[in-house]
Amino acid sequence: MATVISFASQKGGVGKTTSAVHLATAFALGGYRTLLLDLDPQGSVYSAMGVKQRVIQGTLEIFCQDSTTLSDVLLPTSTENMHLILNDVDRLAHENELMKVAADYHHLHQWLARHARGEFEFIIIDVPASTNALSINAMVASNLVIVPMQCEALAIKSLKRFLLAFKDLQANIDPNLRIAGILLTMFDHEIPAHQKVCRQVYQTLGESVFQTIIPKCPQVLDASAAGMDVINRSLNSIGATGYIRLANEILDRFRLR
Amino acid sequence: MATVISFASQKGGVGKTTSAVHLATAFALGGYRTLLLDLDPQGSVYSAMGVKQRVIQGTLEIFCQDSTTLSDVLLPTSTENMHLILNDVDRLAHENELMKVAADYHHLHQWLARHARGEFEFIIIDVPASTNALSINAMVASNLVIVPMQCEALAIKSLKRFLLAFKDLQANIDPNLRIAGILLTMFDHEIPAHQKVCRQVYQTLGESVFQTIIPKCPQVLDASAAGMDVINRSLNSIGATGYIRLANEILDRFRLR
Ligand SMILES: Nc1ncnc2c1ncn2[C@@H]1O[C@H](COP(=O)(O)OP(=O)(O)OP(=O)(O)O)[C@@H](O)[C@H]1O
Ligand SMILES: Nc1ncnc2c1ncn2[C@@H]1O[C@H](COP(=O)(O)OP(=O)(O)OP(=O)(O)O)[C@@H](O)[C@H]1O
Ligand SMILES: [Mg+2]
Ligand SMILES: [Mg+2]
Repeated sequence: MATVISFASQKGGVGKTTSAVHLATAFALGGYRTLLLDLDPQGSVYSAMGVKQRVIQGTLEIFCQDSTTLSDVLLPTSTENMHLILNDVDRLAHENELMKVAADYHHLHQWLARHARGEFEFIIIDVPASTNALSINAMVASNLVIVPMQCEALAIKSLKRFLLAFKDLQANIDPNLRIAGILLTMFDHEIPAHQKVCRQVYQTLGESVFQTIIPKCPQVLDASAAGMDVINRSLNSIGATGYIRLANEILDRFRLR
Repeated sequence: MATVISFASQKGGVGKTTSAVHLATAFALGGYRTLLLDLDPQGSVYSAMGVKQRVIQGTLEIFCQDSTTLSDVLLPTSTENMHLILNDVDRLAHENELMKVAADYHHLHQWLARHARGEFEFIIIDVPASTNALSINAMVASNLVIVPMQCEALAIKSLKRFLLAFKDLQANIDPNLRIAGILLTMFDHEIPAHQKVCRQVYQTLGESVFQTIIPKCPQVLDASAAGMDVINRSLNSIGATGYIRLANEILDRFRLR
């Protein structure tokens, strides 16, 4: 049975897509059969992975067509052991339809259990920056929810609000929901504000912050501009080694080897 | 009658809150009576402006209590001529209630027309990163929609999707909707990928990109960590002068002086 991991946060631009793409790639290169699912109507996984063809079926069908099976929506990638389900919501009317079905917070959990969890060892979900019904579907479907956070002041207040909303979810929707940890991303050791926030986060949240910190890394930007991941493209870069370390930390911390 | 300006985009972390706070501050320091309205349930305006007291009434009441008037929700700031309406949505149940009312896309437009447009010369709206009902409410209520964008590859695809959704809105909701322009933010002239994307955006979108480019500026981060805006705190910084130049460009381009 697959371990389902979501990258969720209410704050935008914190590295949810980048982290989902690279953790999935690190697991796949490590030999684990991995599925990357894009639940964000923005569809960033499409460009981050350099997909060229038009997406025919994907997230919309999982929610809006009952008969949809895994083979209808699954796409291969150039990385062995790694497959994709992309987000094909591109009209507002689609988004409205999707949100109506997503009002059943267990919809994605049930579809994955029936069609995908038996086929993969890891399912990684890229989640929109929000606490709306689609994001709740992702969290309810997950064993581990990872919250990426930049080392900036605005991100702290937003994290507090997100953790408040998460407690709300645990109390009203599903008591088994667990935050696996906070992941510090795009850390630039030359910016004093980053060091200050980083110290503050470890002091207040301690164990629930991953040891691995993902550094700011220009090769990550270059790779995404080229529609590739940074692990396959610049293996020696600090961004690539950061995500490989994160994969290993997750395998050890949650005994998933 | 106030000019209503929204900072909207589907991509997160592009500087919507930072731009809304600083454009409002620049107009207020220029002598224009300005209202800054936070429509994002994440509530970033609260921390960016260093508000200390608990928010009693704000965005939630505008949508969910018919009798709400401007004086019920209005807060002063330390900048003369500038007032705030904050986002007081902090429980999931509130967010669901809000989204139900927001299904009427003209709700905010009507409330502002009745209670606020006669009191201010500018109303600036911080919008969540999405194309959901709340974001649509903001765009329908606006004269000018400004789309902040970082000079990064993932942002280009997301911009295309957003412009597609915007055309959808014009066709189905309100033909008068207009994008005022694309605003390039957090531009770092030392990053080659930024220069490349910047050139690409001006070549393909030309006139619809603001001449003013907001540079990456460490004082912006320091100011937000201190709960202040950068114009009042570091007037000589490139971030402060960037937003002052933007305010002047908007006043000239749309003859609002
Ligand atoms: N470690 C890193 N070093 C440098 N740039 C990075 C790094 N991680 C992410 N980025 C860049 O930062 C930007 C934001 O990252 P990303 O799009 O993954 O965030 P997100 O949280 O998914 O955003 P959204 O809220 O729009 O979904 C992207 O342009 C990405 O390429
Ligand atoms: N010109 C700038 N120079 C340096 N840092 C900046 C600049 N503009 C914004 N930032 C920082 O970048 C981060 C993202 O900005 P901001 O929160 O305004 O984006 P946003 O689009 O509102 O995000 P969200 O999608 O979460 O609403 C913040 O920490 C902010 O302080
Ligand atoms: Mg993303
Ligand atoms: Mg914001």
